Amino acid sequence: QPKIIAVSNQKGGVGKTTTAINLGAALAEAGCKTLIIDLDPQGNASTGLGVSHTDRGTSSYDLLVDGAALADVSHACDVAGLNIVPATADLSSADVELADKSGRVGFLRKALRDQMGELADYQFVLIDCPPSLNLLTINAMVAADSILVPLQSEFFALEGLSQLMLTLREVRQGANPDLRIEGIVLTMYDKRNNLSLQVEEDARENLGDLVFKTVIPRNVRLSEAPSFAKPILDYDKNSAGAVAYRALAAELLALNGQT
Amino acid sequence: QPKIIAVSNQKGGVGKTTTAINLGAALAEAGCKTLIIDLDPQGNASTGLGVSHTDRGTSSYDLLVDGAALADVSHACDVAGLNIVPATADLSSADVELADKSGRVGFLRKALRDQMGELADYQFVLIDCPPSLNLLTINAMVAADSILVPLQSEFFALEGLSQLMLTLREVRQGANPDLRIEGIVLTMYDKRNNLSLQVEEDARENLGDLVFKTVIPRNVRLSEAPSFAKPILDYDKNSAGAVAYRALAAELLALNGQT
Ligand SMILES: Nc1ncnc2c1ncn2[C@@H]1O[C@H](COP(=O)(O)OP(=O)(O)OP(=O)(O)O)[C@@H](O)[C@H]1O
Ligand SMILES: Nc1ncnc2c1ncn2[C@@H]1O[C@H](COP(=O)(O)OP(=O)(O)OP(=O)(O)O)[C@@H](O)[C@H]1O
Ligand SMILES: [Mg+2]
Ligand SMILES: [Mg+2]
Repeated sequence: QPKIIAVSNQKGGVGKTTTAINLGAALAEAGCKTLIIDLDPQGNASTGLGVSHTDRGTSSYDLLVDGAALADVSHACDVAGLNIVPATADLSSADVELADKSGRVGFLRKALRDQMGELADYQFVLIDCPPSLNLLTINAMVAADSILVPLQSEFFALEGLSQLMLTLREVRQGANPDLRIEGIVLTMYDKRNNLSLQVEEDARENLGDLVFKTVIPRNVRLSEAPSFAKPILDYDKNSAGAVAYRALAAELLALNGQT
Repeated sequence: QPKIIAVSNQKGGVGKTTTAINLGAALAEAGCKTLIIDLDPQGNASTGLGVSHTDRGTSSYDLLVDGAALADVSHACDVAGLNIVPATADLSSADVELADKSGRVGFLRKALRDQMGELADYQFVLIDCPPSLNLLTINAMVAADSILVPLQSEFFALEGLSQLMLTLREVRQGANPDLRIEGIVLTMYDKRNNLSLQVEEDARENLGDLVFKTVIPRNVRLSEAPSFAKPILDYDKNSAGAVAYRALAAELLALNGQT
């Protein structure tokens, strides 16, 4: 069975989508078939992997709300071994639509568990979450085995962490007692910038081994790649960003007993 | 009566909070008494202006849900002429609490209109919105005279704009027909970076005069200032960030017939 990881942080613009796309691509390159589920109504992961808006007739909305079959909602993308379930703006009404349904936090979990046969092809599922602790993100946390938290190396980013941990504890006490923290990855790190060094020091001091050794540097090639609908590994395979996401994939595999 | 401006963009990390804090401070410095309402459960604007978590006993949650008096929820901050209504994490439950109340999109509008006497002291009210098009952001748009959109000079940022404009149109057709666009301000602009130039060209071509002439450059001093609980004007008054936000305030005043 695949490992299901929610890529989440309610702070906006910290590198959730960039991490989902590029960690996904690096895992695929390392031989692990990976599925990305775009659970953000903005649909950035879908765009960043080249799924045009006209190709999103079926999407993560159908998977979440109707339990649609993965075969009907997932798309291959240009990267071998990497598929994606795209997102549309319809997702933002899922909050309201599911609001008074019983078991509303478990819709995605049920939709995935009901089709473990289909999922058996994959070794990893990465869920790209929106910048909020709303019903979409809670569904991702309830469906997931673990949560991977991109932490931007900036002041406001640390402030949001305690709120995220509270939510994690609530999900653990309720619908998903097995939910673990896969790890916290520092993003947009600039070693010339004091703030980055300070955030790293604070994070490693308070969170210890939960913080990945791999750090993702600020690298303009990472922000250019999505406009060419390519992960960094294809856009500029020797860039600092590509090297870092390959290292993150290797570290993740090692932590999960695979090499 | 004050002009009420919602600072909003559902794309995360584009500079909403940084713009609310620093434009607010620059307007205050120019002699316009300004109130910032922090409507983001993350409470970044509150932290960035030095309101400690223990001082948030009353907050924007009370204003929104109970129509609390401004005198009870607003705090002076270190900047003369700038007050803030802080935010707490309680705000994130407001969505659920207001969900089945009639007129739920108009709670903030009513809370402000009911106390125009108190508000008469101010020339501007800036509402810092969360990164989502949820009930909090809709409340801000219904309460506001106009919306100011920070647009990060990056690829994903442009993609979200059409969604935002759709929501704007819905609000105008429904609860707030007078809602206008105050303007779109390019943020984190780096003139050495092709992507920034491209986003600016696209934005000015498609949105014309809606785009402020003033552009906010990427400036590390802006990201350092909140950790000292100061707006950029106090933290480093001659930095590129301070100069830009003063220019933005001047442009905003000129557009509103004040100089
Ligand atoms: N390491 C990096 N170096 C440079 N730019 C980066 C890096 N990581 C992400 N970016 C850019 O920063 C912006 C924010 O990243 P991204 O969209 O992945 O964040 P997010 O957390 O998914 O945002 P949201 O909260 O809106 O979902 C994007 O324009 C992206 O291209
Ligand atoms: N012009 C700038 N130059 C450099 N850093 C900036 C600039 N504007 C904002 N920042 C930094 O970028 C990060 C994102 O900015 P900010 O938090 O203001 O965005 P936001 O849109 O309010 O985010 P959210 O979507 O989470 O509410 C912060 O760490 C901030 O300090
Ligand atoms: Mg994202
Ligand atoms: Mg903010």
